[in-house]
Amino acid sequence: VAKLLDVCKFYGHGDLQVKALDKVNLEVNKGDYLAVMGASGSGKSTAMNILGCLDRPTYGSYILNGLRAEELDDDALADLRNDELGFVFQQFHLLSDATALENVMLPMIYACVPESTREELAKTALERVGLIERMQNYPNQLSGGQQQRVAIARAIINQPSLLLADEPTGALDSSTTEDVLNLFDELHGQGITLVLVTHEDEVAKRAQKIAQFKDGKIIDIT
Amino acid sequence: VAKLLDVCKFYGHGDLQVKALDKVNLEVNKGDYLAVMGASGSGKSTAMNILGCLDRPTYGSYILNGLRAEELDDDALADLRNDELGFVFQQFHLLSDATALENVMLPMIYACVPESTREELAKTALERVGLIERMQNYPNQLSGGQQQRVAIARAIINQPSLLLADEPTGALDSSTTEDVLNLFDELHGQGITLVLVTHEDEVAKRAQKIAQFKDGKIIDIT
Ligand SMILES: Nc1ncnc2c1ncn2[C@@H]1O[C@H](COP(=O)(O)OP(=O)(O)OP(=O)(O)O)[C@@H](O)[C@H]1O
Ligand SMILES: Nc1ncnc2c1ncn2[C@@H]1O[C@H](COP(=O)(O)OP(=O)(O)OP(=O)(O)O)[C@@H](O)[C@H]1O
Ligand SMILES: [Mg+2]
Ligand SMILES: [Mg+2]
Repeated sequence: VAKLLDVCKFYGHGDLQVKALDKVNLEVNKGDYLAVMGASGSGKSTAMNILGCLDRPTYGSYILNGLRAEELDDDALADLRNDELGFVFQQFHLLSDATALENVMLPMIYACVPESTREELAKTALERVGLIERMQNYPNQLSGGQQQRVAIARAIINQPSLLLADEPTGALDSSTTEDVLNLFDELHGQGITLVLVTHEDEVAKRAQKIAQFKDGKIIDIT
Repeated sequence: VAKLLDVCKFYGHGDLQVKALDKVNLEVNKGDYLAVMGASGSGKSTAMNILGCLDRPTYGSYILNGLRAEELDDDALADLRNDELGFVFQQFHLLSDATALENVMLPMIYACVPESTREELAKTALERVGLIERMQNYPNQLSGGQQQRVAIARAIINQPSLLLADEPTGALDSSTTEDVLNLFDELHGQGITLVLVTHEDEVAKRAQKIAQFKDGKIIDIT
């Protein structure tokens, strides 16, 4: 369903140039549950951003549902993102002047879900992450782990076919982490394809396969 | 050196009121290395903000170096913070339009360190966290774990007597986490008092004591 083909990503120029991804090849099949691990700065978030159509490769190709992402213009890419993808960002990126409930409803507005059903679906998602009684709060009134959970609820609200989660349990204690991993198992059971970046072994072993990044390359898939 | 005495913290009013801290008592002695653990939303960051003079209790008292923090005005509190405390925030809070080097130098400007020595000390701190070659980059050009390490370098630059770190290894892989924990051991060996929030057992067991938070209370100190 998603394929990175000889993907390279460079940032900057000359002396300061950073090679974030170095000829990365990765195939994600429908229904896979893949964990991505690797040292800080090894290219994981960069790869996730390309998978999520939030960034384009410098060289190489990204094929999603048979379409070459680099051949789509920005609008077509945005539509693809809204319909097919859910993304949990490493730093959440919640809208600071929207409540938890409004933040979770946002993707549904882009996907043209009728207003009457939006609130109900958003409340269900917030219940699923244990935050229904905080739905009227703004992100700066929520703890780090609570913000992360709102970001997770927002990512799953449109029933995406591909869920990309960049360290989705990084700010969570072990018991809340367990709840989130159970939620991911449930989504996987419903046929959703998951790619999760994590640096914790307990989280990675819940996946089917683990891809190891090092210096912008994938050195191993187990 | 730092004592929370019957500290209560409320946010909001009426139905939406949240009791973040509920009669918290905590004594941190000079040279201690304390880990703080507990579920998402249990009050850890709130307690850290009070310890760091970034927030005041609703009821109760915070005594730092023999002074009641609530009796100091905002300027006196700011001075105390700059001279005595180092803080690694759960969400880093780096200045987005300053380079990594400039971000690390900032606390020294407030502490009136002469300009000639500032750059040198900042480079040493960045070397210590493995980021010297990225010193000219801005935070949005750095990975999550790199930003976290810049935040750590900034927190230790003024040789604070009390280092407060809110999930300082949350975005780091295990090998980079090990480097940071070795750095903390080194600082502890030099007499610095450390309080670290973490949700990972491997990190917590490097400390001398662990305080467990639950629903705004400390239920256990081992
Ligand atoms: N400005 C605020 N207004 C309302 N509630 C708040 C505010 N700031 C924090 N809270 C609430 O206070 C409680 C404690 O928050 P705190 O940030 O201390 O938790 P935490 O233990 O650090 O959690 P985490 O592990 O998720 O970071 C949470 O329920 C949080 O939502
Ligand atoms: N806009 C940018 N300009 C320059 N370098 C960048 C930029 N964005 C990312 N990089 C660099 O690309 C490399 C890979 O970054 P990436 O965010 O993918 O790492 P990561 O594996 O997610 O790390 P972490 O585990 O710390 O989150 C890093 O060295 C990073 O500093
Ligand atoms: Mg990353
Ligand atoms: Mg917190």
